[in-house]
Amino acid sequence: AEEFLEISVADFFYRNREIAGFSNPTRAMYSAIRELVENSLDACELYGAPPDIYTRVTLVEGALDTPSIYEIKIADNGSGMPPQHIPYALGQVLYGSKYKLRQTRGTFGLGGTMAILYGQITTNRPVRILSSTGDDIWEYELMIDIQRNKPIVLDERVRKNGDGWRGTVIEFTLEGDYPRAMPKVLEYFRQTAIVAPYANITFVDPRGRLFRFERATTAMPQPAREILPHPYGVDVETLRRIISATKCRDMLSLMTTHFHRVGEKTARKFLEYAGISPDRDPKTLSQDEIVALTSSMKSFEVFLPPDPSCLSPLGEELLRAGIEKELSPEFVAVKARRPSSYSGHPFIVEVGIAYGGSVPKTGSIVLYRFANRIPLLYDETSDVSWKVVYNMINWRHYKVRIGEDPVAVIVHICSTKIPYKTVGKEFIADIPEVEHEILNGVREVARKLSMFLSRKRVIEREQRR
Amino acid sequence: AEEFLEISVADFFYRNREIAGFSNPTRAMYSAIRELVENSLDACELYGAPPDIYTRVTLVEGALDTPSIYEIKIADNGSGMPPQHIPYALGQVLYGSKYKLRQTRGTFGLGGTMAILYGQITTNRPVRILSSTGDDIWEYELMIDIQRNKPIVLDERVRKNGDGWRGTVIEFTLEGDYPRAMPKVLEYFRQTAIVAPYANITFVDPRGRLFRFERATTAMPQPAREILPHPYGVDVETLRRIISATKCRDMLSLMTTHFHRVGEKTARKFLEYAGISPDRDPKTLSQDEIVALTSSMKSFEVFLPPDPSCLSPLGEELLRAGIEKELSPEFVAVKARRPSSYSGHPFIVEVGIAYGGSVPKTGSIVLYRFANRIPLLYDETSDVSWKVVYNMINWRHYKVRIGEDPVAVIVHICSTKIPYKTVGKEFIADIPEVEHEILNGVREVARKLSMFLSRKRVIEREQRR
Ligand SMILES: Nc1ncnc2c1ncn2[C@@H]1O[C@H](COP(=O)(O)OP(=O)(O)OP(=O)(O)O)[C@@H](O)[C@H]1O
Ligand SMILES: Nc1ncnc2c1ncn2[C@@H]1O[C@H](COP(=O)(O)OP(=O)(O)OP(=O)(O)O)[C@@H](O)[C@H]1O
Ligand SMILES: [Mg+2]
Ligand SMILES: [Mg+2]
Repeated sequence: AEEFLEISVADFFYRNREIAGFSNPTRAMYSAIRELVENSLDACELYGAPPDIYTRVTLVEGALDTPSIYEIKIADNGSGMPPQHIPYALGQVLYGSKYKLRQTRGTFGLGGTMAILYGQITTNRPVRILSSTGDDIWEYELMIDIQRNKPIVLDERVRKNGDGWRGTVIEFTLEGDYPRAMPKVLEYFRQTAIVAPYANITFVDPRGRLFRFERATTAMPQPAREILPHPYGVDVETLRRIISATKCRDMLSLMTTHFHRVGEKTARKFLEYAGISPDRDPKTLSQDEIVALTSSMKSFEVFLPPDPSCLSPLGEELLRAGIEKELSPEFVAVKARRPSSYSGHPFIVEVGIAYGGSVPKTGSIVLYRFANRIPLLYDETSDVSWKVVYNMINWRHYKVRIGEDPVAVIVHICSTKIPYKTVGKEFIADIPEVEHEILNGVREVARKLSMFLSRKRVIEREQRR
Repeated sequence: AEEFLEISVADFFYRNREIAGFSNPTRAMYSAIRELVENSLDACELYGAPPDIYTRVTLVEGALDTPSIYEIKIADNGSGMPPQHIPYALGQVLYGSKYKLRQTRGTFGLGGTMAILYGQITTNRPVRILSSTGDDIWEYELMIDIQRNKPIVLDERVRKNGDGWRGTVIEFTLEGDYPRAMPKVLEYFRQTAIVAPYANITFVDPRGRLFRFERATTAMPQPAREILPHPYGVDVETLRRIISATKCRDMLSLMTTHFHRVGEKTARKFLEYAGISPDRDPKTLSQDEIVALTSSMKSFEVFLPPDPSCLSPLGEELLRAGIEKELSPEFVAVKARRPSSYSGHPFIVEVGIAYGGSVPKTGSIVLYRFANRIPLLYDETSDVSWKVVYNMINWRHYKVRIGEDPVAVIVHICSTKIPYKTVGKEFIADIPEVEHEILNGVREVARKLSMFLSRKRVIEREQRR
């Protein structure tokens, strides 16, 4: 007879941690750092503070040339966390503050917790977390009860906050392989500095070397605002939850209160289209009516598209500045596409192209990918941007000789829901609307590059005579 | 102030269902069918019964040319499920019988449940499950409480089992897009028939067309046996759990009782290497000693490699027969590699190559991928087999002219843990040991193909004179 077992979600991601990006000591070290840095950047941006993020990796045991025990310390000046949430935020999987319709780097509620979990299963030592929202400073020593998906608080202290410090400090140990992880870790910091030029990033590596990325500006991007669900993104479960939680006594106010950009006029038109009276009490809808209403929401063409105020794009200026700072190219073109959406989720694609200068000469087009200001450094061949750049663009048509011309393409996508294919946040699915925007964005900047290359080659021919 | 939320794992996979393969009505229909068929095949194989699996898709509402409501019914003659487990097996995410070290198609405890969940959020109707292990027949009508990750039993009945029927029948509705899903659904059944030639597979589509894949044999593969964890796959958490659950009073019996292929001699040698007395009570080990012991387990080179009795490979004969039946090629070569392992998980790679006959002419090498006898039909360019076949083999060296020669490569991997990159089970990570086996397997069969092609071309040249 078969034995049945139920496991916690922490146990699931422990057993399948490679799916979350924690496959081996090299990759786990990279993932731990990136997950924690992304948490710190989110915390600073949501608060509105120009980020000061300090990361230090120290060798604790073993040698630098094999997988060994390292300590990671990361400190930020972000929002901090209220004490009642600290143990759960990082000690429980699927607990977080990013389950909202607003652009943030975090989205799943498990990245930082996975870093702590991986550290624990490789070193069996607790994590130390200090955090303050400006009041008292709380200090926790925790481990995770993986089988129950609950934090185990080993120690909890509070002390007065003399100078109003606000932020979070995390210290934990893990088995890592720094020499192998280092190129990707440094590249991650370098590329983060391109898309977050308002951040001071300091990194101290196990050899004591200091890497410092100074902020180029204190101007912070407009923070993303939370929006309500859009009708095009609704399914039966979402609608059922809205109806069961609502205080609205009629369908008209349900539509205008709980949905994004649905005003009274649009709500009335929609309810007429769906065949539901505006005065109907939402809680009297039958299950079949809920299903029909969901279907009507998807097919009603008059709803306004999602409003991009929940997004925080780089903007052409910042993207251009970042590319110039990083690649010092002979030529740059950038294009921020107009907002679009898929399944009710607004998104904006921003594309750049660079030629020459210090664009790496790799024998093919160099692709830089970003999502919600996160650099994506793995699995590029599985990414929609790779598919566009390598399979859908005829570069000869744009005068680019692949292998000879040093060209880099930079793609940034921001959305309330980045269509990642995996929990490890490394590559993006080829959703038709997203692919369409990337393709047209790359074509636009490629067209500008081709004009530059034509002129450049005319000049070169002239010079040879 | 930030609002924190904790969500259930069902809610997590509901919000991120594309990560589990349920991205849109076309893909969801494919995923629902394949997850349920894989459950049925596992149930038949674990029981030892030549599978009779019947799948019917019926249009319930809407039209055949747009996403519409379909009913899926699937019936098998497998092991059936005991009544106390039925609601949880398919009504709770992360509940199942496959959390063991033994080759099965299922592995995560969520595939079948996701199919039911997707059906529910698109149609709001319950699933009907009949199942019997040979005793009474139990019938359930369920829905899933997604926010709590618990089944909601709407109806439960039991009746006498007149003729000792054993198996499971599942009926549910979902929003799907059959016309678009059909090519992949049919291909899935066709390829399943290749690697499970002992199965009768019947499929009735919404137009009432019957597709039947008759069994070619009743000889069932040797069922995979469960094995104990291998020392090379152990981390601190696994060891901690073994120690806290053990009834063993000393380290020697702990090693020989709880680990795969560790006899007394090996255990003594290992404990000496690790500096732990064989008489030591496991429960007296300190946290640091547990960490050190885990590290010693990984570095001790005398442990026997994992035993492949937990695996159920196709074998060269069956692989060849399947390729011949499906592709009627001019030439076939197959190779079953010797068992290998990664991180303590045993695996076997079996490779085939076919030339001519009805190998599809696609302008490049056709790749068929299988994992634990499951056909993988999506995301091939992200798969380790693709990387090997397209980036690591110099086909001209084997006399293969890509684009002119109709060549197919078939790769089957079986393991206690297939290194899938996603929960959707569509492509496999390039774990070094696995990549090594696939590369060498492909080279071996490519070598045989090149001998055939050389002779063939000599003959063709002779004939032209
Ligand atoms: N440095 C920090 N400052 C403030 N809050 C933090 C910090 N790190 C984590 N948190 C809080 O802990 C929560 C959980 O973090 P975790 O990384 O596990 O998930 P997430 O960021 O919500 O999602 P993701 O899995 O996509 O990273 C966050 O949502 C945030 O509220
Ligand atoms: N047709 C069936 N016959 C017998 N048992 C079944 C059947 N379908 C499902 N089960 C049981 O229900 C459990 C849960 O199925 P589910 O598909 O959700 O997860 P799984 O098969 O264990 O893993 P995976 O997510 O990889 O498919 C299975 O482990 C199995 O015990
Ligand atoms: Mg996070
Ligand atoms: Mg399953």
